[in-house]
Amino acid sequence: LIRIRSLAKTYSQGSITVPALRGIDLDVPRGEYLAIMGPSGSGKSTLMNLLGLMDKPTSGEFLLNGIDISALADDDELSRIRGVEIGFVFQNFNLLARQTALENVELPLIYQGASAQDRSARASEALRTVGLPDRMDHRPGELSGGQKQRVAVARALVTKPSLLLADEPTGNLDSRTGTEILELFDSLHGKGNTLVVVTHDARVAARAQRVLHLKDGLVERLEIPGQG
Amino acid sequence: LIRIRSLAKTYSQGSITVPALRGIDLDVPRGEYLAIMGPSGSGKSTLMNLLGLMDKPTSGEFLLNGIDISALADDDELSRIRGVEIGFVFQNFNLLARQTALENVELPLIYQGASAQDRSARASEALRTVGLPDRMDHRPGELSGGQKQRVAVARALVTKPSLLLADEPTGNLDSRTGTEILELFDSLHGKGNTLVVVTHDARVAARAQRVLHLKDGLVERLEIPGQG
Ligand SMILES: Nc1ncnc2c1ncn2[C@@H]1O[C@H](COP(=O)(O)OP(=O)(O)OP(=O)(O)O)[C@@H](O)[C@H]1O
Ligand SMILES: Nc1ncnc2c1ncn2[C@@H]1O[C@H](COP(=O)(O)OP(=O)(O)OP(=O)(O)O)[C@@H](O)[C@H]1O
Ligand SMILES: [Mg+2]
Ligand SMILES: [Mg+2]
Repeated sequence: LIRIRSLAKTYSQGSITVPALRGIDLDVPRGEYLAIMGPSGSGKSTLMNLLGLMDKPTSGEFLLNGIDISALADDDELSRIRGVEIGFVFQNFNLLARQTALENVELPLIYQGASAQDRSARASEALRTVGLPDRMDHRPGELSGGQKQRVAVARALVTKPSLLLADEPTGNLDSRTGTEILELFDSLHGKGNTLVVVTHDARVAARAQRVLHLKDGLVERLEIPGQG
Repeated sequence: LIRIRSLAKTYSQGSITVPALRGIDLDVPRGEYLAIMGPSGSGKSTLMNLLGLMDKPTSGEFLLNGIDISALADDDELSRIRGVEIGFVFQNFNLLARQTALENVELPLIYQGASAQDRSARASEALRTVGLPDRMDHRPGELSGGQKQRVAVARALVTKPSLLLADEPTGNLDSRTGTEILELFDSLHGKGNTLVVVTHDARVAARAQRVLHLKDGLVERLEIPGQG
């Protein structure tokens, strides 16, 4: 599903350049559950933003479903693919502050052309599955940190994406609530979908089939949990 | 240092009320290291916002350093106490987006009347101690999640507060970087300061002298790590 060769991303910051990714090779077969770990600042979110088509690499090759993303100049085509195929859980949640939890989760369904009734039914179902049945009308400012994180997860899952990209989806959750979210991911994976999850939690990584360890913008090693 | 009796906080949300804290009794002696744990939504941040004088309780008694906070109507007095005595690490970092990391960390020192030279020296020292010597000129949007969290920690520590309140200070950090921050807290505590740290990570709580477990806005139990 994903094929990456020598992928690099350099941020320019005034006169300084920050090489966040220095050349990554990676293949993610369809249906795999891959975890990404690494120290703070090692390039995990940068890689996720490229995989989620929200940012363009500085250089390198990136094929998604056989489509050469690095050659695609057309932003409309990029956002079409993104809206239909990919669910993204942001590290900083990225919820719209003036919309309720329900409206935030409905948003991706608007892009998909769902009817208002269908949207509301599917979004409230998604919020129920992440354990927030009685927070639908709260705006993000009226939610706890972990509740915002779960709204972000619900929004990513509501379109039933074939590729779920989750950037540290359990950092603000206690272990029981975090486990509930991980079980949701397991069931999405069980249906044949592809998951890429960034985490600092080894318990999350233990559920994956492979773990990509990043360090200083490079692949340090690829690990199969249980085999070291 | 902190004495709380029957402290309650109810949010009103349209016609609905949300009882986030339903009556908390707590004593925190000067120099104690207290951890607060509990499920997502159990009222931890709400309690921290009251302890940090950033919000007013709905009812109950709160004495800080012998001063009756619940009776203090004067907001100027509240922010004076806050600026001088308390360092606060926010769960969502709360950094100013248009200021650099250095300027963000300098901010509390402006309230304390430090000179520009002194501010810059102390703020860059604080950023060095959290492991960000070469990110001083980055704005929050140019930092990773864990780097933002560390800037928030540096800003809370730069005034050398006698009371540090940290709301989930390591959620976005890998274990090695997280340990470095916890060692900073240990050294602050070693100097006789009082620490209250909210966490979902049992390893963080293991460093505290007591752990307050919250559930649904009430104290479920008080634990002494190592004694169950
Ligand atoms: N402004 C608000 N209006 C209405 N309800 C609110 C508001 N702020 C918080 N709440 C609710 O109060 C409860 C407690 O929130 P709080 O942020 O204290 O939880 P928490 O223990 O810090 O959770 P987390 O671990 O997820 O950060 C939550 O159920 C939340 O939805
Ligand atoms: N817009 C930007 N401009 C300059 N540097 C940036 C920018 N965004 C990120 N960086 C830098 O690129 C590096 C990688 O950042 P990234 O967010 O990918 O790290 P990360 O592995 O996700 O870290 P964390 O675990 O803390 O979230 C960091 O050192 C960061 O300071
Ligand atoms: Mg990140
Ligand atoms: Mg909280």
